[in-house]
Amino acid sequence: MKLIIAVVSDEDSNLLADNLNREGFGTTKLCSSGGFLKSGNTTFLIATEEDKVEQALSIIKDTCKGRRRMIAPEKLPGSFGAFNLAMPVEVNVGGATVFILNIEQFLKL
Amino acid sequence: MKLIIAVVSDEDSNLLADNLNREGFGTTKLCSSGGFLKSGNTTFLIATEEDKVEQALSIIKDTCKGRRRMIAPEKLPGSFGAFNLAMPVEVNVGGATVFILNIEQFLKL
Amino acid sequence: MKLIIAVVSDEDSNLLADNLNREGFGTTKLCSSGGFLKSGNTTFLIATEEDKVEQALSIIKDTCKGRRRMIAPEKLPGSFGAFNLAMPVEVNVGGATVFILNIEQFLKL
Ligand SMILES: Nc1ncnc2c1ncn2[C@@H]1O[C@@H]2COP(=O)(O)O[C@H]3[C@@H](O)[C@H](n4cnc5c(N)ncnc54)O[C@@H]3COP(=O)(O)O[C@H]2[C@H]1O
Ligand SMILES: Nc1ncnc2c1ncn2[C@@H]1O[C@@H]2COP(=O)(O)O[C@H]3[C@@H](O)[C@H](n4cnc5c(N)ncnc54)O[C@@H]3COP(=O)(O)O[C@H]2[C@H]1O
Ligand SMILES: Nc1ncnc2c1ncn2[C@@H]1O[C@@H]2COP(=O)(O)O[C@H]3[C@@H](O)[C@H](n4cnc5c(N)ncnc54)O[C@@H]3COP(=O)(O)O[C@H]2[C@H]1O
Repeated sequence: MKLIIAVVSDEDSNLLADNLNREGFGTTKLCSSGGFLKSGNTTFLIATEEDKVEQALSIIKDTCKGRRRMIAPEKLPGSFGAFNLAMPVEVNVGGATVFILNIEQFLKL
Repeated sequence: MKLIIAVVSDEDSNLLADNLNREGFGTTKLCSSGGFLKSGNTTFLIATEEDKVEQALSIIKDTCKGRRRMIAPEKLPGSFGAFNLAMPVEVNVGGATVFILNIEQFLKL
Repeated sequence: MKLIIAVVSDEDSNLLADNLNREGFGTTKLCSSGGFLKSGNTTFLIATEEDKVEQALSIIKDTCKGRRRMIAPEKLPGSFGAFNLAMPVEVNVGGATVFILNIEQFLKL
C-alpha cells in the first residue's frame, strides 16, 4: 500500500474527493494552509494499492488546476518586503503538490 | 520508531487520546473530514517504538466503535444520485482506519 | 526526498514558516492539538532534499522555544484526577517534536 499526500487548492477539493470516490478510492481531507501565502488549502490523505497509484495521480492532475494569486508585498516573508514594492506581487500556485510514502501496514479496526 | 496514522470518529477521539496517554503514548490530533460522507472525523498521529505498536492498536480497537450513518442520497458522489433514491442511504463507518509508516528519525528539539 | 513532520507551539508557527520560506523551503501547516494538554498546536509538513534536512532542523531548533504550561489537574487524563490535586500542575512542553519519513516520489501536478 502507498500513502498519497496531496496539497491542493480549496476550490478543487470537493470535486477531487468526488472524482476519487467515484473510482473507489478512500480519502481523508485535512484543513491546511500554505507556509508562504498563508492562505487556506486542503491536504488529502489517500491510502491505495500500489497498482492504483498511477490512476489516482491522473485523477488529481485532471481535477486540480494551477492558479495565479495576487498578494500584497508586505505579506511576503523575507527579502520581498525589503524592496518596498508598491504593486501587488503575482505568485503562481500549482495544481497539486504530491508526496508518496510507503505504508507498512493498513488496517480497518 | 513507527508512525501510526488513525482516522477515527469525532465521538471516540477524546476517550482515545486519554486511553493512549494513560499508557504513556504521545499523540497529536488533526481535524479532518471523510472524503465520502464529507462529515468531520479525527486523524491521530502517534509516534511509538516498534515493540509498542501492538499495544497501541489494541487500545484503538477497544476504544473506537463502528457506527451506521444515514445520509441523504443526493449528498453521495457519483452514481448514487442518478438512481434518484428518495430514501436516505445507510452507510457503515468502521471504528478506525489505520496506516503504519516507518519513521527514520524521531527528535525532540 | 524526506518528509519532516514537526509539531510546534502555535506561538512559534508564523515565525517558523517565514524562517523556512526565506531559506527556500516549501511548507504546509495543519491545525492540530496535543493529545495530553488538549490545547492547540501546529503540525508542519516540510518536503525537502535529503541534503537540506540538517539545515531545516537547525532552523526549527533556533525558532521553536520550550514553554511551561499550567493546567488544572482535573483536565489531565488518567491517574492525575484521582489524587484530587487542588493546585494547578506544571507541564513542560518542548520546542518541537519532529518525525522524519522517507518520500518515495515528489510531484508537482
Ligand atoms: N520560499 C518561497 N519562495 C518563493 N516562492 C514560493 C516559496 N514558497 C512557495 N512559493 C510559491 O508560492 C506558492 C504558494 O505556496 P504556499 O506555501 O502558500 O502553498 C504551498 C504549500 O502549502 C504546499 N507545498 C509546496 N511545496 C511544498 C514542500 N516542499 N513541502 C511542503 N508543502 C509544500 O503546496 C502549496 C502550493 O505550492 P506551489 O509550489 O504550487 O506554489 C507556491 C510557490 O509557487
Ligand atoms: N483508503 C483510505 N485512505 C484515506 N482515508 C481513508 C481510507 N479509507 C477510509 N478512510 C477514512 O476513514 C473514514 C472511515 O472509513 P470506513 O471505510 O470505515 O467507512 C467508509 C465506507 O464504509 C464508505 N465509503 C467510503 N468511500 C466509499 C466509496 N468510494 N464507495 C462506497 N462507500 C464508501 O463510507 C464510509 C465513510 O467514508 P468517509 O470517506 O466519509 O470517511 C473515511 C475516511 O476519512
Ligand atoms: N510520540 C508522539 N507522537 C505524536 N505526537 C507527539 C508525540 N510526542 C509529542 N507529541 C506532540 O508534541 C506536543 C508536545 O510534546 P512534548 O513532549 O514537548 O510535551 C508534552 C509532555 O511534556 C507532556 N506529556 C504528554 N503526554 C504525556 C503523558 N502520557 N504523560 C505525562 N506527560 C505527558 O505534555 C506535553 C504536551 O503534550 P501534548 O500531547 O499536549 O502535545 C504534544 C503532542 O501534540
